Amino acid sequence: EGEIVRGVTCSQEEAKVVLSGIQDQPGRVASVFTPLATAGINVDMIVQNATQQETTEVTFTIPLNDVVRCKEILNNLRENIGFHDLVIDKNVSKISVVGIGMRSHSGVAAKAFQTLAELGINIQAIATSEIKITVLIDRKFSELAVRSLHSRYELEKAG
Amino acid sequence: EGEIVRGVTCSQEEAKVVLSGIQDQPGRVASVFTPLATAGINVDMIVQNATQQETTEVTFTIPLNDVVRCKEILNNLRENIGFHDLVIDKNVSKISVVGIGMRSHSGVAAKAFQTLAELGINIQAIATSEIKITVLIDRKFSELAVRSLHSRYELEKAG
Ligand SMILES: C[C@@H](O)[C@H](N)C(=O)O
Ligand SMILES: C[C@@H](O)[C@H](N)C(=O)O
Repeated sequence: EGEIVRGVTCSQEEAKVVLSGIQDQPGRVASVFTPLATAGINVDMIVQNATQQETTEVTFTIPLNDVVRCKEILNNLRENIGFHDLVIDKNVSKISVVGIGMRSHSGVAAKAFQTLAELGINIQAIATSEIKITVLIDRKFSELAVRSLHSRYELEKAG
Repeated sequence: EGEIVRGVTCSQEEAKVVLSGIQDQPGRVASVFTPLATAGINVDMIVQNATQQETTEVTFTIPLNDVVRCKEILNNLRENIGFHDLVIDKNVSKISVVGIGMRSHSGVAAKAFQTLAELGINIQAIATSEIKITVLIDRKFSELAVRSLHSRYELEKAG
């Protein structure tokens, strides 16, 4: 099958922001991210689930340095955006498994989830694509997660 | 700034699967995706929000051909995985804006959301990375969405 997984990366410089109670109507996420873009806040991972209810949550990450400004901007726009809660967690780590052709090898994502499960590490958020599986976990587990994923995908042997 | 956005892609061959009521405890998503991987079902986009509650939802896409099998496998494992509802929507389109360095140009994502908002197109799910912004929308809006995003990012001029 070749080396599908190329590496495991870890970012500890981001905060997780969760906006809940967002109406599932056109225009709602635009109303969140347009002001943030205007303020020059670099949003990295954005995740939003599909929902059967009227409202949903949006999770995204921003640089730690932008937490105060982000909070201020969004809180000032609470009525405009129409969200219920804004929660910011600075204690996260963003772990990514990077590779190629991972869609046709869906076992790759399952393997990442399984590895973290066996370590008792809770997965807070997930976003995947064909070349990247990204999860948010508690920062204290960063090294353990990276080391274990590295070993699970046998990455040291590729060196 | 250079050409950050390189293209807009559209996939109409996937179904959206939403599992709700999943316990936010280690091991829960592994219990969903391991059996799917074992069954050879190619899971593409996986999205899971961070939650403040005890349960959360997981959204993912699979090839339309795998819908029946996926439903069967997950329903048989309902108690094992511990989910509340399984909803499958075959009427979606997966639209991706592909580029580079999009993290440091967070206006790119905002622009995509704004474009869809102005068209009244509801965004059902979102997963982004530095090189890809992916949304799920109602299939009937596929051409309109792609055409409008193409034009918004001025992609025809790059030809
Ligand atoms: C929830 C949010 O994504 C909404 N559906 C929108 O299109 O903006
Ligand atoms: C919800 C699900 O992702 C759970 N937190 C897990 O780690 O499996």
